[in-house]
Amino acid sequence: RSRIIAVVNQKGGVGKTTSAVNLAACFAASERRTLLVDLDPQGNSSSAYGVVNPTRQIYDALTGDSPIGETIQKTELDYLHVVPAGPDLVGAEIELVTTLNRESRLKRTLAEVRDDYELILIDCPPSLGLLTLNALTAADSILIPLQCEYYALEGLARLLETTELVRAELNPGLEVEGLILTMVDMRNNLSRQVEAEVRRHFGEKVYRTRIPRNVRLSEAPSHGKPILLYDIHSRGAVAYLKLTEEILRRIFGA
Amino acid sequence: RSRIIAVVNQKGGVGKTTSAVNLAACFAASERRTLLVDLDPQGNSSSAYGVVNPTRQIYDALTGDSPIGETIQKTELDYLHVVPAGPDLVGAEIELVTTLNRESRLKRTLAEVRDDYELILIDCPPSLGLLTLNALTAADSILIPLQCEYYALEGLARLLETTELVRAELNPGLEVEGLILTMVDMRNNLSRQVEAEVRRHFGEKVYRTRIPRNVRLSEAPSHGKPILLYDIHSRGAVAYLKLTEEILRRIFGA
Ligand SMILES: Nc1ncnc2c1ncn2[C@@H]1O[C@H](COP(=O)(O)OP(=O)(O)OP(=O)(O)O)[C@@H](O)[C@H]1O
Ligand SMILES: Nc1ncnc2c1ncn2[C@@H]1O[C@H](COP(=O)(O)OP(=O)(O)OP(=O)(O)O)[C@@H](O)[C@H]1O
Ligand SMILES: [Mg+2]
Ligand SMILES: [Mg+2]
Repeated sequence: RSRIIAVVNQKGGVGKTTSAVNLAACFAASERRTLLVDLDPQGNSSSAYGVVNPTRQIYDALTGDSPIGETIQKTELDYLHVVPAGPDLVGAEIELVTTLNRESRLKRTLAEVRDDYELILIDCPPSLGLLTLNALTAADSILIPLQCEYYALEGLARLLETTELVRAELNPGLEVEGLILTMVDMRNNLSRQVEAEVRRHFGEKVYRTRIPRNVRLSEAPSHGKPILLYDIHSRGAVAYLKLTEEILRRIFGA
Repeated sequence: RSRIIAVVNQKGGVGKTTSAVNLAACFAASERRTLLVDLDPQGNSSSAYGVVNPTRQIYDALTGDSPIGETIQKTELDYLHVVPAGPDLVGAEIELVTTLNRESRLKRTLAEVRDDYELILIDCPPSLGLLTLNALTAADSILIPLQCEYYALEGLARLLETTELVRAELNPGLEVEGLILTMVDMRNNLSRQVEAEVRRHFGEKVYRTRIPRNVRLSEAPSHGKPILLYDIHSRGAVAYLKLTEEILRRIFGA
């Protein structure tokens, strides 16, 4: 049975897509059959793998227009498939409001393919609206990318409240997989203070591996490649590989 | 008559709040009566001025529960008032879907106070949903903060399409006030390439003043102060003051 992990944080620009895209590639490099689902109307995870304006996309599966299996695309990595997003997804937030089971649409459609993968990662938009609620309802656990900045810390309480609400009402098994410190700049006082505070509050839930600010990570998407294929020797690639070891050890055991 | 400017970009973390908060303070420092409206459920613009968990907020004005005048709060700056946001605003996206005139709620409520201010700035959430549509319908023009990164550039076309749609259907006078280059790092190749491309496409619409990456800008919100009151000598403060001159010259003439 596969593990479905939602990569969530309503704060914008904290590294959700960069983490989802590069962890998916690292999981595939460890020969774990992996599916990356792009649930953000911006479609950044899709374009990170060179998919733009897909004919079939997650919107079609959410509305029931086509089975999710028909939206799945292969990537350059053998063990990685992607369900892309397209601009139609913007309308889904509004359209889903008045449909039945509006929070469980993703869970139902993923059920059709979850046994084909060991890990399913969902890249979420920067909001706590219906698309993110669908991801929280479908997921076994959540990964929280966190930039060590004041506004990002401020939003954490709201995110955990929403997770608690979903656990109580829609998905009793939902857990926090872990918090990932992203774009870390060790020279920066604020960054160090926020990190110390987060580790004090969340202890072991915060991965030891920090993801440093590394320009190669922001260059890779313009080449339609994850960091592993763009520059495997970069500090960004090394950090995501180390983080992958930590995450997989916790999920599958040593 | 006042000018209403929406600070928009669905890409997360590009400096919408940082620009709205600091431009509002600079406008007030130039003795222009200014109102800052926080339309983001995250409430970052509100907390940047020390307002958390407000008793009355923009949500009450949007739903008609109270006149917008009752939600307005003073700040340390004489010429600046704020309409704060609170967590209830998350629900507004869903609740507004089935209400009458759902895109024009903000426009109608702002009409009650717009003659009391020369400039009204609206800080938008990172999405193109109903809250941002309300801002685009109420605004005379839009300011687009743009980080010089690949994903941010990718989203620009979608943002301009949506603006065009709003101009055609809901707000014929809507214009682009200008594009602000934020978190600029001149040592970074990608940043320089993206900037060159943006200036080639948008010409004069891109302000000459660039906002550099400056840690003092990200420290200020944790003290509940705009950069002008936190560290007026910082590179961030100097940049926003210069940008203010450019913006006000274009709006009010030399
Ligand atoms: N560790 C890093 N070092 C340098 N740049 C990074 C790093 N992580 C992310 N970035 C860049 O920072 C920007 C924001 O990251 P990203 O888009 O992954 O965040 P996000 O949370 O998915 O944003 P959104 O909220 O819009 O979905 C992107 O331009 C990305 O390329
Ligand atoms: N010029 C700058 N230099 C350094 N840090 C900055 C700068 N501008 C913004 N920041 C920091 O970067 C982060 C993102 O900025 P901000 O929150 O203003 O973006 P936003 O577009 O409003 O995000 P969201 O999409 O979540 O609303 C914040 O932590 C902010 O303090
Ligand atoms: Mg993203
Ligand atoms: Mg913001």
